[in-house]
Amino acid sequence: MAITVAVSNQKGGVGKTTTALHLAVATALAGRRVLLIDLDSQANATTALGIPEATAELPGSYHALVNSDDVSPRWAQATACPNLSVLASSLEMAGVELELSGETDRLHRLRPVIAALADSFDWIFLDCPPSLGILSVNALIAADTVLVPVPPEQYALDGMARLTSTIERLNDAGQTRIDRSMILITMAENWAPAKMKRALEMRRTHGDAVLVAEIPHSNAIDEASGERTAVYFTRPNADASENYLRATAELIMRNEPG
Amino acid sequence: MAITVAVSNQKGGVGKTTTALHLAVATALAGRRVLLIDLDSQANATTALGIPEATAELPGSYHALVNSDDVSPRWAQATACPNLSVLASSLEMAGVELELSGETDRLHRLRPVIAALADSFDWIFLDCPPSLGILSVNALIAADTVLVPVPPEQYALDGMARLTSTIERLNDAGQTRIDRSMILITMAENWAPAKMKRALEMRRTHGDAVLVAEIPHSNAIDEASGERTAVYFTRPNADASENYLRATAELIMRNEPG
Ligand SMILES: Nc1ncnc2c1ncn2[C@@H]1O[C@H](COP(=O)(O)OP(=O)(O)OP(=O)(O)O)[C@@H](O)[C@H]1O
Ligand SMILES: Nc1ncnc2c1ncn2[C@@H]1O[C@H](COP(=O)(O)OP(=O)(O)OP(=O)(O)O)[C@@H](O)[C@H]1O
Ligand SMILES: [Mg+2]
Ligand SMILES: [Mg+2]
Repeated sequence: MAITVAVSNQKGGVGKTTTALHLAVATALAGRRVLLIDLDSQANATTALGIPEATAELPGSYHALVNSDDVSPRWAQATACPNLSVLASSLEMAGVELELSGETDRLHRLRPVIAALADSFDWIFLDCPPSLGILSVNALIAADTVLVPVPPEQYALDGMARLTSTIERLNDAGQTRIDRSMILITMAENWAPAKMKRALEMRRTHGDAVLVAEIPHSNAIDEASGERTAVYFTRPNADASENYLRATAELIMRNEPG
Repeated sequence: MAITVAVSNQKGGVGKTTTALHLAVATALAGRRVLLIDLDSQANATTALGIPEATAELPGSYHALVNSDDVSPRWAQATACPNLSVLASSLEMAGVELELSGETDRLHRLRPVIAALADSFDWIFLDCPPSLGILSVNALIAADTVLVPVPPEQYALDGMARLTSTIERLNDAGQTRIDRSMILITMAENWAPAKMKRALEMRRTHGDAVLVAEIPHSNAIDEASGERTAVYFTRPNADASENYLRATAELIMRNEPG
């Protein structure tokens, strides 16, 4: 029975895809069976794992959302990384919110998809788009837990209250299993005073919701994204590499039973 | 008769808001009457200019889109920066794409808004959200020109073709006046080889669509966003400051007649 993690933040470019990718890969390298579901029409996670965008012949997340009773485990495509599969995104995801807008169950389309796949995996990661629309809310409703990547930047901090209140509203309505959010500080620059201050402020405000590990702003990450791979394979000794591994260990400890 | 610039890129966190803000402020400081229309429910541009989110009492971009015939010039609020006004965003923007989804003119709601305000301004900047949905397409249809902020990063480069083909499709359908896009390289890091290469590649591929000025990744910018102001007022001698001024000069030269 898979543990499902929504990687979500409506602010753009905070490291959702990079984080979903690196946590998924490290969890797979730790021997768990992992599925990454790409919910963003940009398909960055799909491409990062060397998988082509989904099509009618090899369906993915879009097809799963529009025909949630047809989902087949073969849609979860194996990647070059052992134990890691991906449910690929595609361009039609860009129109899915409009397409589903008339459906009464439009916020509950992802749950049956995960139910259909959960027995084949130990962990499922959901890479969300930069918005709090139908796709992200589907992820929050379907997930067991949420991990929020947050850079120590003003606009990202400004946006946190909105994500938190969305989760609380879903909680009050009994629509989500998420009781505690996890925060991962991303793109940290501890030599920049303004950013250092904001990171400390985040830890003071949110206490142990904030993972101990934080991901530094790092050229190693940028390089790896250009090479369509995870930083563990290009620069295993980089700070970013070690911190994503530590973040994965924290994630597993907090969520796996025992 | 205002010149309208859509600042657009569906990739998140590429510097749309930072660029719309800094070009708008510099154009106003150069003596032009400028309006910044905040089309993003995150309201980062609104907040950056010290303006509260729009309400029924003091309406903004959301209200303008849903009642496009009611738009009053008083909705364009003066800011602390001389010659610069803003049409403020608000949380309801998050639902506007769904709200407008049934309307036949849902892609043409911004044009009458701009028509109602164009006589009061020389330049109008549109800060777009990180998507190619109804809001961004409204902006592309309503604008005279588009400026695309692009960091020299892989995912941002991957996304460019999609924005370009969206504009071409609108052009072929006779729905947009935009004939040439401008590209502004943002968050440049010329000492990082992978990023330097991508920036050069962008210039080779897109020729003089790419502005000469490029904006470096700079703590001065981060600092200024924390202080809710433009970098010209906090660190006028910073590289980022000078390059945004140069980018503004290029923008004006390319678009103002004579
Ligand atoms: N720690 C880091 N150091 C340097 N660059 C990073 C780091 N994390 C992410 N990046 C880069 O920053 C950009 C934004 O990251 P990413 O695409 O993962 O964010 P996102 O939140 O998924 O964006 P979107 O909102 O568009 O989905 C990417 O080009 C990525 O390669
Ligand atoms: N040149 C720069 N140097 C350093 N930080 C920058 C620079 N430009 C922008 N930033 C910071 O990067 C973050 C993303 O920038 P910004 O919010 O302007 O992008 P955006 O494209 O509008 O994002 P979104 O897609 O969420 O609307 C912000 O925290 C901003 O302060
Ligand atoms: Mg992403
Ligand atoms: Mg923005």
